[in-house]
Amino acid sequence: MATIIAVANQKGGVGKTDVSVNLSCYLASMDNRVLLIDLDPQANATDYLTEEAPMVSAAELLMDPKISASEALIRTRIENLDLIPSRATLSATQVQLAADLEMQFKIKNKLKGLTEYSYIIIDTPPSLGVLTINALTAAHEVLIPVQTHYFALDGVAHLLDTIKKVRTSLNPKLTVRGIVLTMYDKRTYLSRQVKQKVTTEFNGKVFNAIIPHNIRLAESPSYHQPIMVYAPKSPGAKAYMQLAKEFAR
Amino acid sequence: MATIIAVANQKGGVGKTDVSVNLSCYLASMDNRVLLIDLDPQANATDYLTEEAPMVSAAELLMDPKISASEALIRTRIENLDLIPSRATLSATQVQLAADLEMQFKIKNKLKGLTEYSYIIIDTPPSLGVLTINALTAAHEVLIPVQTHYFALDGVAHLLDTIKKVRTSLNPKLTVRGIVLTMYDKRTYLSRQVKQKVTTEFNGKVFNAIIPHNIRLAESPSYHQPIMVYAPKSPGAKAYMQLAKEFAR
Ligand SMILES: Nc1ncnc2c1ncn2[C@@H]1O[C@H](COP(=O)(O)OP(=O)(O)OP(=O)(O)O)[C@@H](O)[C@H]1O
Ligand SMILES: Nc1ncnc2c1ncn2[C@@H]1O[C@H](COP(=O)(O)OP(=O)(O)OP(=O)(O)O)[C@@H](O)[C@H]1O
Ligand SMILES: [Mg+2]
Ligand SMILES: [Mg+2]
Repeated sequence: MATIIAVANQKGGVGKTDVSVNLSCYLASMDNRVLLIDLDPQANATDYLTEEAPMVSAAELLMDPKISASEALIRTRIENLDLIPSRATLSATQVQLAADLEMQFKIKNKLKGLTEYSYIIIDTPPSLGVLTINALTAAHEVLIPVQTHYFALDGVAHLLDTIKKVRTSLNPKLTVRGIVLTMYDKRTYLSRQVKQKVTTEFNGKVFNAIIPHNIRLAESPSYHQPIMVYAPKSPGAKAYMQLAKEFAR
Repeated sequence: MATIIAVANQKGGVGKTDVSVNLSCYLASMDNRVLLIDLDPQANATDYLTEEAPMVSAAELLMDPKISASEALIRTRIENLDLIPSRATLSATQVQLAADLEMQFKIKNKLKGLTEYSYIIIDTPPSLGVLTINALTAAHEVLIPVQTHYFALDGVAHLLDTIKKVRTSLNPKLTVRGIVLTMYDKRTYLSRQVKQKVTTEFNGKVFNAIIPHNIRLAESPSYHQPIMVYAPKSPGAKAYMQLAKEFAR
């Protein structure tokens, strides 16, 4: 029975995709079968793991009742890691879905058949629209990447509010797995201050592993590689390995 | 007759808000009357310029036919700069609007009465949903902040595609004013490479002024101040002053 994890934060550019991809890789390297689902029309996560345009993507999975998750997923070059890719058509799907009475349950229903994975990780767009709601409705847990910049705290409060509503009306089992601090630059007072505030405010919910600001992480998608392949000895890679170990308890 | 500028890029965290606020301030300091409209439920731009919760916000302006732009705007502490603030209720408005047949024209219609401004600048959320479409439908020009990271180019291509569609079906006058490169870190090869690619691909459309990665810019919203007040001699401030001069031609 896979644990389904939504990686979410409506604030843009906080590392949702970086975390989704790199955490998935390290979990896969620890003998877990992992499925990464790219639920963002920007398809950034897809970019780390493949160079070709997908035949079937998350868009078709959401809209076409005849397509199963097994038909939409592809193997990646990373052992144990499969991907349901995204592409720009997911933008149009998002609009069509909004008119569907059962719109929040599309992903949840499609994931029911999948028993071979330990983890299903869903990358979401920077919004609380129908795609993110699908991820939150399907998930057991939410993982919240938080950039150590000023806007972090308000953003988390807003997201936790949304999670409460989803728990009340759509998914009573949904829990917050935790917050992972990202793009942390220990040389700057701002980063240290935000880290302090977040760990105080959400005591016990913040992972010890902190993802540092590391240019290797920004470079790796340009080679269509996750950090585990691109720069396995970099500070970014080590942080993700630590995160995966902490995550898998 | 105000020039209406939408600051847009569906990629998250690329500096839309940083550009919207700081460019507005420097244009205001050059004797232009400027109105900044925060059209993002995250209300980050509002955070730079006020500490109190607004009485009336962009949400009410969009939903309530009886409310005018003049009633929604507030003076800021910056001379010549007014603001239509946002707040979280704009999230709910976004959902309600999507069901409205005239949803794309709400902002455009409300801006018709405003003659006292030289510039009206609209900050948008990281999505191509109803709020961004409102901004693009109302605008004369689009300003596109682009972070010098790998995902920049695809993001711009997608946005230009959306702009074309808006021009075809909603706003024939819409033009792309230009691209402003943000968070530029000249010490990294990635930044220099992306700058190179963007300036080549969009020759003539990229501002000479480039906003450097400068921690002062990330700090300033935590003091509810734009960079012009917080750190007027910083590299970030100087870049925005240069951008404003280039922008105002
Ligand atoms: N720790 C890090 N150090 C350096 N660069 C990073 C780090 N994490 C992410 N990046 C880079 O910063 C940018 C934003 O990260 P990312 O795309 O993962 O955020 P996101 O939350 O998924 O964005 P969006 O809201 O658009 O989906 C990307 O160019 C990414 O490569
Ligand atoms: N040039 C810069 N140097 C350092 N920090 C910056 C710079 N520009 C923006 N920032 C910081 O980076 C973060 C993202 O910037 P910003 O919020 O302006 O992006 P955005 O595109 O508006 O994000 P969103 O997509 O969520 O609306 C913020 O914490 C901001 O303070
Ligand atoms: Mg992403
Ligand atoms: Mg913003």
